[in-house]
Amino acid sequence: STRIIAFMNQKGGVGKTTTTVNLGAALAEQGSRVLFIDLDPQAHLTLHLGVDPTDVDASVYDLLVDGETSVESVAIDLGDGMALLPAEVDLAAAEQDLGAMVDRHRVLGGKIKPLISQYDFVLMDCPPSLGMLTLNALATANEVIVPMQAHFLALQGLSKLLETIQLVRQNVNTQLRVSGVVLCVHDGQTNLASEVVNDLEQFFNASRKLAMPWSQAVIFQPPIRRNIKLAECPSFGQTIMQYDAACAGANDYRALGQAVLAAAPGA
Amino acid sequence: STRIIAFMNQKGGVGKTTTTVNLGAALAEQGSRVLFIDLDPQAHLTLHLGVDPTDVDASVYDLLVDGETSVESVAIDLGDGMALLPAEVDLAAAEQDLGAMVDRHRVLGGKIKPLISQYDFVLMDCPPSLGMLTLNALATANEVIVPMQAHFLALQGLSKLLETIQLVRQNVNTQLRVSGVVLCVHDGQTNLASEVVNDLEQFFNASRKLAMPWSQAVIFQPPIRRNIKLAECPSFGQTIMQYDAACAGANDYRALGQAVLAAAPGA
Ligand SMILES: Nc1ncnc2c1ncn2[C@@H]1O[C@H](COP(=O)(O)OP(=O)(O)OP(=O)(O)O)[C@@H](O)[C@H]1O
Ligand SMILES: Nc1ncnc2c1ncn2[C@@H]1O[C@H](COP(=O)(O)OP(=O)(O)OP(=O)(O)O)[C@@H](O)[C@H]1O
Ligand SMILES: [Mg+2]
Ligand SMILES: [Mg+2]
Repeated sequence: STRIIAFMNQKGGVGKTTTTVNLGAALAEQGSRVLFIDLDPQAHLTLHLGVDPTDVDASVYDLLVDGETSVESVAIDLGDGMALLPAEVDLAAAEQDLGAMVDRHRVLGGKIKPLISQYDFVLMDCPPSLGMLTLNALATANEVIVPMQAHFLALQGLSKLLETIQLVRQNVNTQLRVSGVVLCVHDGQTNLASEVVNDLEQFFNASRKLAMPWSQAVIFQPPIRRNIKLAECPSFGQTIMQYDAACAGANDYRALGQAVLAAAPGA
Repeated sequence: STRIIAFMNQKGGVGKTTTTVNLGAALAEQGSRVLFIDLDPQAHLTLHLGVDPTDVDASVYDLLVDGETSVESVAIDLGDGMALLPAEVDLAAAEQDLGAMVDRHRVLGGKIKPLISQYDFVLMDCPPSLGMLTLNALATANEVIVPMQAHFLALQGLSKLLETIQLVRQNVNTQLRVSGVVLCVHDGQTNLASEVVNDLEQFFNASRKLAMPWSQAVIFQPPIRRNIKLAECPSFGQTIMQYDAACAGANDYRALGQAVLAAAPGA
């Protein structure tokens, strides 16, 4: 019953990494055991958690393209109930190398199988694309969380995103469902934000009676407000809980942690 | 002497599209003839300029992978001195299809050659990656402008970005140089922003005496402040000049237009 969650959105800079790190930290603070997986060649999750991607012995890249590499040799213990499978800058090459393999989207799931039962949550941070790294995350996950900003261009990308999830669910992973959307860098005061949130709510309500992978999706409450501390803590290699446990950003992600716990399948 | 500019940053959501559109609109407002090229499979530039990417006869995708397609058949006249080579949602496939060709990074430059002299500026909007679409832009451009946010993770990606430009200049395009950085969604009040800007300035100053592609790069002034109007106008398919010509966002991009005109090689 480990919850394996892909944080995906092909739109860039919407808060995927910030959400993966700080939601994970909130869950760990509540006693959950959390494994982070960095699937982005930019290695921002890795940096954010205080690990130097140029200094890593074995990364997610080795795990994906080298049959010999074991997941145990890649996992780094971060303490406080958290562990990490780090990325390295070569990870972009994995998109190409995996391309040549059969069942290339299943590689990640096969490799992490031995570890899954040791964790309550496996949180996978995806790059801003719908390529092979994101597909590995979708093939492995049982849930998808979509971080997004309440902006027009963000809404545009949603149909492509959901279409991809639909395809993966039909052809690769029948368990896959969208748990919901996290509104990031949220400015609740603007008309634009309210309009986008309305459009999103209408869309999810309209899908409730159909058997879509997002038919049970919610807009997680609360939205995560813009807070400079959330942009500062990656430069110290810290989660927001380590950096400033009492700030608004930490409280927002703590509340999101509660919402995600409550959204457990069968909860 | 047409200025061919690639707007690139592999970091997502930093303002590449917003800057390409609104800087282009500012230049056109001043009388320049501007050709926009949308190289992003998300087709956000195309949407932002009021064109439906699902309704396009011939797109940049056809231009890149179909030897028969002429650039004249792809170009859409937008009026007011602006034209567009639109993207379509299949453009992601071009990254794969181009992969099989020889000299695949030179395809775009060859195709747009007939049109270049008709414009003062050719502005290419890149996706958040360092793949074949971005490489085509870099092989074609004589200048690179890097939109970025004054955040820690944005600074991290800069070295990879510059390394790529270095490689392209050495092996593919000796003309390529970085004109500068545009600070987007800028919040000048925060310590984080000042620290990042300081780090950037130090870095550029340190490169002045070396023959790097960024040795003449500047941080364009003024920074572009956060302004909800800039996030609203894409939903109307309008540039900021069309949407709200007197707002702060329009003024910031107008001032950037002046700075870019002043930064012309040999200006
Ligand atoms: N609530 C917030 N308040 C302030 N800054 C934020 C917030 N959330 C994220 N940021 C900052 O915004 C930028 C983009 O966020 P982040 O890197 O998490 O997005 P992403 O979707 O992972 O990007 P990419 O597509 O490049 O992987 C980062 O500099 C981050 O520090
Ligand atoms: N100065 C600004 N003020 C307010 N919102 C802005 C500003 N600049 C950009 N935005 C908004 O921020 C989001 C990201 O901007 P944009 O799409 O231009 O980035 P990008 O780098 O092109 O993203 P991608 O990497 O996905 O191509 C968009 O929703 C855009 O409308
Ligand atoms: Mg990220
Ligand atoms: Mg863009």
